[in-house]
Amino acid sequence: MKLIIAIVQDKDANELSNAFIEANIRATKISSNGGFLRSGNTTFIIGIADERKTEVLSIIKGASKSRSQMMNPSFTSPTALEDGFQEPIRVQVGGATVFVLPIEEIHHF
Amino acid sequence: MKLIIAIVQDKDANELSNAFIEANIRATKISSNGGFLRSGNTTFIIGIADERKTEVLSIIKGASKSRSQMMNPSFTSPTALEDGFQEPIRVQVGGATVFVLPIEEIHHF
Amino acid sequence: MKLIIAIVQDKDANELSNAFIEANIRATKISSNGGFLRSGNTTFIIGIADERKTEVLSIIKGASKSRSQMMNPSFTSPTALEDGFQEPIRVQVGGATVFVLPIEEIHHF
Ligand SMILES: Nc1ncnc2c1ncn2[C@@H]1O[C@@H]2COP(=O)(O)O[C@H]3[C@@H](O)[C@H](n4cnc5c(N)ncnc54)O[C@@H]3COP(=O)(O)O[C@H]2[C@H]1O
Ligand SMILES: Nc1ncnc2c1ncn2[C@@H]1O[C@@H]2COP(=O)(O)O[C@H]3[C@@H](O)[C@H](n4cnc5c(N)ncnc54)O[C@@H]3COP(=O)(O)O[C@H]2[C@H]1O
Ligand SMILES: Nc1ncnc2c1ncn2[C@@H]1O[C@@H]2COP(=O)(O)O[C@H]3[C@@H](O)[C@H](n4cnc5c(N)ncnc54)O[C@@H]3COP(=O)(O)O[C@H]2[C@H]1O
Repeated sequence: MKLIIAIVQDKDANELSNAFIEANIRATKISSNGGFLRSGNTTFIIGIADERKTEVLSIIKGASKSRSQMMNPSFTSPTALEDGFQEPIRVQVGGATVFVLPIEEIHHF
Repeated sequence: MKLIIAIVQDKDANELSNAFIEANIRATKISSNGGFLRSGNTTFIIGIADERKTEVLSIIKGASKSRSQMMNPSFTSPTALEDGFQEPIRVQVGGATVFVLPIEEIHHF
Repeated sequence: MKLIIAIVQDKDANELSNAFIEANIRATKISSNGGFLRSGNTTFIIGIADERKTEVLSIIKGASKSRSQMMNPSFTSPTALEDGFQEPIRVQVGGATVFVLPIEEIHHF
């Protein structure tokens, strides 16, 4: 068994949920926030048998898109306000950030 | 040390929290949603010494109940709306889904 | 790669986010609740290369403070209400509780 943790943009969360249902993949969704842009995103937790890991990764890849977002620099840097007004900058936000972790046991009660 | 991740129904979350306090088991609660029914549930994170793992699993088993929930099929299948009105179906939702993961280090600052 | 899960008090979450940005450490934030005091806290998830683990742990240690909180005992013990009015007690809440887990794979789509 593997635990897959996938962080995706909120805009892709619904499509990814539907894709998991179609493929009969069980998943749990958690609302989260990005550390840098501080905007909302979605963290999926998926416990899956080893032999379906590649299938889950390709479903995540297919459902998540990379987008660019405008960001106000004074928002992320604690010293930026002293530096005066800064032009908003464009930041590329990826489709999905995915971690695969080993599971020792899984139980259904 | 093990990290136990337990996904339980919201109705059982309070009883499970109380059972952990009575047994002096430290835990953190996160609001989550089921991927299939999309209704709210609760994800517990518990870091616990190896020798208390079985005790934690039996507390989770004792506090979480299996229930059936009515579900509107058009909700989960992207194509269901084209198929016309479908009778709501009854879905069995388990007591708890539990993952046991290995921890390499634990720190308290 | 390691997955670092750090549970900190809400009061320290902003400072910790800023410290991660300054050090170019990617992180995701999740709202959570303590199992005992049931008050809000923040769970950070950080995927990081092995050689930066110690740096991340010392940033967490530097940003999180230990505080004491008043707690109404009837809140945590299911039987306390029968025992009649109890004086509020002072509970020490740590700076951070941190778990380090092994990651098998990381993907960016
Ligand atoms: N210090 C920095 N300097 C310049 N640019 C920076 C930066 N930190 C992040 N970015 C950029 O901003 C995007 C959004 O990051 P955020 O932290 O809000 O939202 C992140 C975060 O919630 C999560 N994430 C990414 N890598 C992570 C990691 N190693 N551990 C935990 N969460 C991670 O995935 C979301 C999307 O990440 P993604 O890499 O696609 O896209 C990132 C990245 O392109
Ligand atoms: N391997 C896994 N990885 C991550 N999270 C997991 C998981 N297995 C279960 N969960 C979590 O536990 C909740 C309850 O699952 P359970 O299997 O008891 O109860 C499930 C199951 O009996 C049924 N179900 C789920 N997916 C289904 C599907 N594709 N087809 C038919 N029934 C499904 O609906 C109930 C509610 O599912 P929902 O997704 O809303 O909520 C799930 C989900 O949040
Ligand atoms: N092994 C573990 N696994 C998962 N999460 C963990 C954990 N250890 C700590 N945490 C998380 O970190 C928060 C702070 O824990 P700390 O030990 O500093 O500070 C704790 C501790 O000093 C005290 N405490 C917790 N449980 C207790 C108990 N059964 N009896 C007496 N004091 C307790 O109350 C403070 C707040 O606890 P609370 O549960 O509200 O909030 C906890 C919980 O969310």
